[in-house]
Amino acid sequence: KKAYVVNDELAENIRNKMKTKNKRFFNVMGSIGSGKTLILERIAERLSPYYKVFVINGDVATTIDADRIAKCGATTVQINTGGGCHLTASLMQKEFDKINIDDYDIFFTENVGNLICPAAWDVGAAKNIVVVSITEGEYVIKKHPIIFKGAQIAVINKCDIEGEDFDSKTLVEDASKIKSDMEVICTSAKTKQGIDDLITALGIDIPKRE
Amino acid sequence: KKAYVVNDELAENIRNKMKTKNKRFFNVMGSIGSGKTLILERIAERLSPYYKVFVINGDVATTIDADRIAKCGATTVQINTGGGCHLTASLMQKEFDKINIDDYDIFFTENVGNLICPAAWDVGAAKNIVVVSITEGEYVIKKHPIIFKGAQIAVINKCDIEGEDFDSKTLVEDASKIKSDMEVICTSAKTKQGIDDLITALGIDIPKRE
Ligand SMILES: Nc1nc2c(ncn2[C@@H]2O[C@H](COP(=O)(O)OP(=O)(O)OP(=O)(O)O)[C@@H](O)[C@H]2O)c(=O)[nH]1
Ligand SMILES: Nc1nc2c(ncn2[C@@H]2O[C@H](COP(=O)(O)OP(=O)(O)OP(=O)(O)O)[C@@H](O)[C@H]2O)c(=O)[nH]1
Ligand SMILES: [Mg+2]
Ligand SMILES: [Mg+2]
Ligand SMILES: [Zn+2]
Ligand SMILES: [Zn+2]
Repeated sequence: KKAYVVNDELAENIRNKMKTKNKRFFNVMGSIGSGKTLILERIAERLSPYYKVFVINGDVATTIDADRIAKCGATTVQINTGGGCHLTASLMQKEFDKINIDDYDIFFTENVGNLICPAAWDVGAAKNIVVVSITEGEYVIKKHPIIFKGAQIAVINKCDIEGEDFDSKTLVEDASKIKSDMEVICTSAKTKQGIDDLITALGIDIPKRE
Repeated sequence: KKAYVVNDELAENIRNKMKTKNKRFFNVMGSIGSGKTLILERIAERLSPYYKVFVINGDVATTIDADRIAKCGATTVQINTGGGCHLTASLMQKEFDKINIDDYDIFFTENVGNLICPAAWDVGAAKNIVVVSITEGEYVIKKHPIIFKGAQIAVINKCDIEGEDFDSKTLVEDASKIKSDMEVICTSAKTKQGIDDLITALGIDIPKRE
């Protein structure tokens, strides 16, 4: 129990600090390969002309994801957990201690690809976003209720390949059933469908696309 | 440390018992929605005319997977972990204690969808199989080396949708690099491509398809 208590206290600190400084911090969780990074690439492209974006990537190994997002205008840092299956508030704090928070406007963390363990570890974000993709099948939300209960936004990605094998309908219904105030957004990080809707749901203002 | 030691001793017990009784027990791990269940449905359909197959399904919630496989001729049981992110040897032993091992020939467990935690928990199987799908992107194996190091067979699934967005080439290369004796099999649980190859890699004899 002790580890969770310590973690949650630190998470609350982070949340308060970000609020006082009028910064926004979001935790992007989701299944392996659901499109978390490509979505963050699209968000970074869209926001970078107007805001300074900082992204903390979490993965067992490699810096592939941080490098991808860095090419889209955000400042990134990669945490390699070595085997750890989720990020924690203290891992966030360690990264925040290395930078000047005032140099940035919007902060994201891409959590480790896993729909179970990250649900139990509050990282101090203002909102939790959970990304799944239609290619994982129609039951993925029904089977992982806990992580969705702790989320404010459910993203259903890869909607560009909707068709004979895969569809979003059941996933949208299941996400909406989890909690009445859940924002459910269908996206395609490939075609950029839904990316502006997601940015709006995060409460970030940007000029409309041309 | 203690929990792992106890688990590994029990796993060794299970492995020895299965060997003495000349039964085969396989642990199917993999990413969420990679196709573990559909692959087991195909295997159950293919083996059930010749062998008695028993499948232990592990998921956070629901009995969806056990019910699907039961329709294909296997006897199944569903473990709901409630929030646990991996199966263990003691969870296997509990299920084996409820049945007569001699009533079956081949045993499978479908582990919880997760490429991290199950790597650390030996369940007593003769072989570990890890399933990923091409829709998760080309880096999924590079990013999760640990679970593949402990596997004998890497399955790359959903190869029927190979094309512009997704392909298997990098995944096959990465799986082969992890260890020289890794069996790498490309499958489509939808079209049944590669299912017989997988059954052969498990060391199970079946008559050729008509
Ligand atoms: N067709 C299609 N492909 C997508 C979409 N989003 C992501 N992909 C592809 O899906 C694969 C995985 O995307 P990533 O962005 O790496 O996914 P991720 O969730 O960050 O993956 P991990 O960090 O490894 O868990 C890549 O091949 C992407 O090109 C989408 O909306 N449509
Ligand atoms: N096109 C195609 N779809 C597949 C294939 N294998 C599985 N699917 C689909 O992928 C989705 C997930 O398949 P499942 O068999 O439930 O995957 P799983 O790995 O057991 O999922 P979890 O147990 O929830 O982690 C379903 O919609 C399947 O129909 C395949 O080879 N090709
Ligand atoms: Mg990623
Ligand atoms: Mg399954
Ligand atoms: Zn974990
Ligand atoms: Zn775990």
